[in-house]
Amino acid sequence: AAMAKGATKVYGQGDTEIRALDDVSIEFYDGQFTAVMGPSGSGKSTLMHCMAGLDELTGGEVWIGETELGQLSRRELTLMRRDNVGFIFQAYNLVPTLNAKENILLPQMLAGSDVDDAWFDEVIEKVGLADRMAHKPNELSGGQQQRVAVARTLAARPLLIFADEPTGNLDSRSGQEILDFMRRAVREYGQTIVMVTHDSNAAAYADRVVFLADGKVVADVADPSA
Amino acid sequence: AAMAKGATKVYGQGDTEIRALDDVSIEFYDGQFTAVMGPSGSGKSTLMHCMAGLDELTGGEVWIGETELGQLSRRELTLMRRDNVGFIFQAYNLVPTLNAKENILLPQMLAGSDVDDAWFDEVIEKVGLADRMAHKPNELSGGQQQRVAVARTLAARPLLIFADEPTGNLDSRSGQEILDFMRRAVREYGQTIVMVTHDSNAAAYADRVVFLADGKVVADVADPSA
Ligand SMILES: Nc1ncnc2c1ncn2[C@@H]1O[C@H](COP(=O)(O)OP(=O)(O)OP(=O)(O)O)[C@@H](O)[C@H]1O
Ligand SMILES: Nc1ncnc2c1ncn2[C@@H]1O[C@H](COP(=O)(O)OP(=O)(O)OP(=O)(O)O)[C@@H](O)[C@H]1O
Ligand SMILES: [Mg+2]
Ligand SMILES: [Mg+2]
Repeated sequence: AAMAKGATKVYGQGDTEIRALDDVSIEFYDGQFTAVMGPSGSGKSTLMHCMAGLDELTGGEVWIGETELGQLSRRELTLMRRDNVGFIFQAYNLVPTLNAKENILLPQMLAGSDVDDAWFDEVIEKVGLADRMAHKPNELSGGQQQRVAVARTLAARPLLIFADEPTGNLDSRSGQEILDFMRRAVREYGQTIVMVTHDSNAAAYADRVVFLADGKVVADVADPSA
Repeated sequence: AAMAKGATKVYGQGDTEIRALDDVSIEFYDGQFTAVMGPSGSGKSTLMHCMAGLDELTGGEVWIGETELGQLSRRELTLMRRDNVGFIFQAYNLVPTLNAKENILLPQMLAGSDVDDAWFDEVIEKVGLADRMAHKPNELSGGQQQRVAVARTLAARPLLIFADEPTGNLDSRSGQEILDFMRRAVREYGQTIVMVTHDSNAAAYADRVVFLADGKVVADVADPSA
């Protein structure tokens, strides 16, 4: 579903150079739920942003399906992402002037898609936000904002989802609802999910765990809860 | 150190009324490390903001030391907070135009305090940010930004600290460094820390755990790791 080959991302130069990604080669397979773990600052968000085409590499290549992202124009990249990739941001990136419902439906509005009402209802039910739809982000708790970000991506049902610490601000029960739902999306709808997490309980829901440290892949474990 | 009596916070009115806090009475004792847990949306951040004087109650009273916050003018409240209370925000609230060092020293600059250089060095060492001081928030990872927010409060060494999910975006090792440091601050310097967390491993560092649900205190447990 998605692949990186020799991916390198460097900030700054000379003595102050930071190698956020250092020659990373990794493949995420169709219909699999992969967790990505590693210390704070090890390159997880950078890897996700570059593989989703939200950020440019300094070196190496990234593919989504058969398409190498470096070959695309900005417009082609935006369209490809819009139609194929969902991204749940570590900092949520909600629109402050829109309420929860508008935030959740925004990607589908922008893409001109027909909204599947039954699916929308199921998603907001699963994330526990049914009674919060009319509220703006600043009228929601931290965890409620995180759940709006999660719902926004799940509602659009993209084939490939990058989730950057989707349960970091949730109590274990709310978090489990979302993780169960994601695992179901992979099993029943064949979606591919790549999830960054610091929580080993969350990683246990995945089929595989990839570990980063200092911008490199240092371990790759199948079936972590086996 | 801090106390709430019949604290109530209501948003909206009539059918759409939300009781974020519902008649909460609780006392946090000097020199103790208390964890506050509960489901997403249960009122934890609201309780912390009201007890720190960052938000007004709809009913009831809150005290810091001998002072009932409702009696203070805005100016007196700001001064009291500046000199006595530290707050680590769930969303960090860093200044985007200042680098890490400037963000960390900002409260002390505003208060006109003398900066204890040895303490500053120890704090940034403990949170693992020594090589990140010149970076602005948008040049830092999510967890690094969280650590800047933590360092900002710890560097000023206030007697009373409210920490709203200070390790939510950190791997377990970075998180433990900070929790160890906080527990030391309580044991060695007599500081009082009230920490909201969703992580029971983090709560295990505390002397006491208070549980909220639907804006009420539902449990209060001493020595949770005993
Ligand atoms: N301005 C507002 N208008 C309406 N409701 C609000 C407003 N601010 C907060 N709330 C509601 O008050 C309740 C408590 O919010 P609070 O932020 O204290 O929860 P929390 O326990 O910190 O949750 P989390 O663990 O998700 O951070 C939530 O249901 C939230 O939606
Ligand atoms: N614009 C930038 N300039 C300089 N360094 C940067 C910039 N953006 C990110 N970095 C650095 O790149 C490294 C990797 O960042 P990244 O956000 O990928 O980490 P992460 O693994 O997601 O961490 P966390 O778990 O804290 O979210 C970090 O050390 C960070 O400071
Ligand atoms: Mg990150
Ligand atoms: Mg909160």
